[in-house]
Amino acid sequence: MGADDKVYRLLNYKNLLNRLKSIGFVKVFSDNLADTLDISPSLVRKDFREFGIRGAQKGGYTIEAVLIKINEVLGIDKKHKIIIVGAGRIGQALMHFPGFRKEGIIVSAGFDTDPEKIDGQTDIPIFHIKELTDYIKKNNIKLAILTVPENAAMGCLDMMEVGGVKGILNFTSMNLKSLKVAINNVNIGNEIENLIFTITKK
Amino acid sequence: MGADDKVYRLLNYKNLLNRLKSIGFVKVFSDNLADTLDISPSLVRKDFREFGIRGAQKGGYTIEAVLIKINEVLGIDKKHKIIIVGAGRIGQALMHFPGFRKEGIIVSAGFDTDPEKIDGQTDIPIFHIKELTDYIKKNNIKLAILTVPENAAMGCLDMMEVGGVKGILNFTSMNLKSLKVAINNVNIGNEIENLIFTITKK
Ligand SMILES: NC(=O)c1ccc[n+]([C@@H]2O[C@H](COP(=O)([O-])OP(=O)(O)OC[C@H]3O[C@@H](n4cnc5c(N)ncnc54)[C@H](O)[C@@H]3O)[C@@H](O)[C@H]2O)c1
Ligand SMILES: NC(=O)c1ccc[n+]([C@@H]2O[C@H](COP(=O)([O-])OP(=O)(O)OC[C@H]3O[C@@H](n4cnc5c(N)ncnc54)[C@H](O)[C@@H]3O)[C@@H](O)[C@H]2O)c1
Repeated sequence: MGADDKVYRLLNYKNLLNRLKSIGFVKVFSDNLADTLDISPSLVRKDFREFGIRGAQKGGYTIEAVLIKINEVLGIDKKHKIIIVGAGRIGQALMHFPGFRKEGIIVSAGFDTDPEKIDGQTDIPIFHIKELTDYIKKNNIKLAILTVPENAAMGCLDMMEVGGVKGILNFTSMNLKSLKVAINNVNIGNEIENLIFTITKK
Repeated sequence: MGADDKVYRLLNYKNLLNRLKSIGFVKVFSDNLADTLDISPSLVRKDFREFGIRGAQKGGYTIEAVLIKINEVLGIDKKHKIIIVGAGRIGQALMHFPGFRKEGIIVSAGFDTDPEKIDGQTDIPIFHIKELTDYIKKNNIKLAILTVPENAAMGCLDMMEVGGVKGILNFTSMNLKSLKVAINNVNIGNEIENLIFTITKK
């Protein structure tokens, strides 16, 4: 995982710090973060040094300052528009999730082939898939989530590459590959079968 | 990831072989699998040897025989009941997904606190969360998917531990830990932010 591991740790620090902030914490120590995330305190301090996150005067770290710095490093201190390709069961669940907006992730449109779902008047408009490439170009879309059936995945990937998308979160079980686009896979079926393996092999 | 990596490769072989089978393939060579999954042919042959998967007489592997063997190794040659705790946006999308049944994963019930959602008469009944522990015990449930809000996650984990669940797929962003239960996390927010980091740091 290499670079990925560091980024995932940073995301875990962020989630944890946000939760501590909501409880009323103002400061936190590397030991607290290390215990909760099952890593060593020295790794926490190393990560923070590497990303330019400094400790507070009397020891520990000021939560607010660390959160601002982490968001900057991750590039999520700015707003990011995202589109959802495939407005079915999973697509709709993602389109209406209020948690994205808090992280600066704005769902700007959905795309589908089903006439029953296409509606330009809803708060998040759903357009026909024919309009995908033009919409990506006109609105400078860099991020997309793919929630179409497996047999439509390759076609939609082609259209998104032509439009200029740079990153895709892929929920289909197709093993998509691209030279132009970074693709992260969320394979729910594999996760369940991995759990079945873990609990039956015990 | 260690043992995980091997299991995820096995799941990738399975997905790929099912797709080849649906196209009409009967046999496949380790080179085909290796190219598609970006691994070496010798790793494919090593994995197959380790799991007792033999090659066909005239070279290559018979797809049907390999699939039967992989399902046996993964423990998915039997049916597995699964419950969904939190029948909201994501929970409902998972409850009605036809793809699970093909893998022998049977969603047997949902659980929620919202009276509007509780209904014992639907094809997949939704019960009140109070009944969770008893239901797990009575129906010998080993697997659950957790799709409740973050603030309810710990409470539901406690109830599932008492009931005897052995594996949980956790969709909340809470970093849940348990000595008695294997927990796999699917953190959609982290996946998107990881993508944002990848495309902004290029
Ligand atoms: N729902 C789950 O629990 C689940 C679990 C595992 C995997 N997945 C995968 O996630 C993906 C979406 O699943 P779902 O349950 O939301 O399916 P769904 O059938 O509810 O939604 C798919 C949507 O894609 C649309 N569509 C079909 N062809 C299209 C095309 N060419 N262009 C644009 N839109 C198109 C359909 O009209 C539909 O609205 C599938 O690949 C599925 O295998 C879903
Ligand atoms: N929808 C998404 O795109 C998305 C993305 C990232 C993370 N998540 C996470 O997934 C989880 C579910 O998200 P969602 O969008 O489906 O939320 P949701 O609000 O639509 O569904 C949550 C359900 O849990 C029920 N619930 C609340 N307290 C409960 C309790 N104590 N016991 C049982 N049920 C209870 C609610 O009544 C509701 O039906 C959340 O933790 C969320 O942060 C969702």
